[in-house]
Amino acid sequence: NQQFVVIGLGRFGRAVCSTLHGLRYEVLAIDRDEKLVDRAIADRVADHAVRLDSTEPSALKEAGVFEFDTAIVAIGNYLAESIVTTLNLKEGGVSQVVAKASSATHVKLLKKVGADRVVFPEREMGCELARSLTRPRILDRFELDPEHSIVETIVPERFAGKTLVGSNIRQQYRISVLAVGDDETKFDINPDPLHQLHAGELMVILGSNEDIDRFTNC
Amino acid sequence: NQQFVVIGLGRFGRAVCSTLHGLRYEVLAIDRDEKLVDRAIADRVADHAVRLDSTEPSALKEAGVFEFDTAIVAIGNYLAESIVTTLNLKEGGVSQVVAKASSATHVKLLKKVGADRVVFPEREMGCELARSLTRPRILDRFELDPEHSIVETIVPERFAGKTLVGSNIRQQYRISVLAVGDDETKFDINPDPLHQLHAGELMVILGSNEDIDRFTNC
Ligand SMILES: Nc1ncnc2c1ncn2[C@@H]1O[C@H](COP(=O)(O)OP(=O)(O)OP(=O)(O)O)[C@@H](O)[C@H]1O
Ligand SMILES: Nc1ncnc2c1ncn2[C@@H]1O[C@H](COP(=O)(O)OP(=O)(O)OP(=O)(O)O)[C@@H](O)[C@H]1O
Repeated sequence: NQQFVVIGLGRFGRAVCSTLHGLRYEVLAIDRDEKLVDRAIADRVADHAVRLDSTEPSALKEAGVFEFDTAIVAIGNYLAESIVTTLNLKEGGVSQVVAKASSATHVKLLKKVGADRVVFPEREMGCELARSLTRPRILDRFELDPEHSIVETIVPERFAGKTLVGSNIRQQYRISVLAVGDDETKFDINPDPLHQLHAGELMVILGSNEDIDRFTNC
Repeated sequence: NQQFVVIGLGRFGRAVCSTLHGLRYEVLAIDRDEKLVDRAIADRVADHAVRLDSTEPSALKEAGVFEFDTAIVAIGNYLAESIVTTLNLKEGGVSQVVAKASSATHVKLLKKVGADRVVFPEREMGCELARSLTRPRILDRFELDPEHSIVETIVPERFAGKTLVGSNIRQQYRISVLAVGDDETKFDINPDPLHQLHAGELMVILGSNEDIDRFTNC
């Protein structure tokens, strides 16, 4: 079964630990700050937690870190520590190393030392937020490919009162309605063509981005 | 057309500005640090940028901030500034205020002062990363509701060489295959039942989470 080691117990690192631990995966939490190590144990966000300096290969080796298949380097603000730790993990044979970056330069450096994946939460969430704010009629979006998406949206007012088949959505917009529902907790998947749409109802649709825009905006 | 004001030009705030600006929306960027205001103009991440202290309602009013429909408070580490700014915006009549939090307590306080939406990038991306690492066969996931999802995954080896209809996926797993493709840039949406699946091919499927797990894991 998959085991994870998380180095750095800031907010990001702790969130990674607690989610993995909640999903019942084995997590080894590491930080050089004793307080954070103790807190991780006390709050039960990991099975094991060790205080060590991850820039020291021998310390990592002794703690068995090189036996893990996946390591997450959650050290954002200490550039040198983050880079050296990532290098140590790759040289120690950890097959998948994910590292958190805190700047565009940091992203480049992490890739240079072999990080398999780099995340930059502030920037990535800033972009995601901006995109979700510019499509208010679209509540959530899944990109199938650059031209097609599945989106969750609200029934446009002009269809309120019509049945699915009567609204002619597939013919007019080349869009398939995958689900309808009054709230996200009870979607009717693959709904009956005679289902009557009402104002404020949620719908999940699949189509080209262009057709989706036409459908939601006009 | 929608206009946005972003207060706080840290990494998150700048990413919000630059994404909105790139999508051709009007953005007013604000910070109390003159250097960051100048840099926003120089880097063209906003149409307008103003230096002001957002804890001062008169300064916000004078700059026309209360005329915006959406404001993003991107002040993470200064708790008081973030809370007071959010309160000022809601009292000044801004209809949608999104604020960035830097701790669980910060999240609560922002909601108390009326933030319409709160984002906590480090924690949210930590959870998202942990989830994506524990489902390596699932490349991307869209939750339709708590029990059903649409996921992008790789054709399980046992189906390689079979046609879609011949693989009997719908009957055995109650899963519909929405698309197949060799890479994310050219999905075949609503594929032909006679399409032959091959190893390494991507597929987008819809079903209950339980059935998806059975399908991807056994
Ligand atoms: N060499 C090291 N060995 C082990 N832990 C380290 C090392 N260097 C830094 N850390 C730890 O990494 C943790 C996270 O670092 P830092 O606070 O810079 O990250 P951050 O990315 O800003 O945090 P957040 O996730 O809250 O945004 C700190 O708790 C720090 O003690
Ligand atoms: N009262 C204020 N008025 C205007 N700008 C402010 C005010 N208080 C703080 N700021 C600005 O908010 C910006 C972001 O603040 P801070 O650096 O704490 O956020 P952060 O969330 O840590 O940033 P990042 O997005 O990089 O993670 C800073 O550039 C700061 O100058």
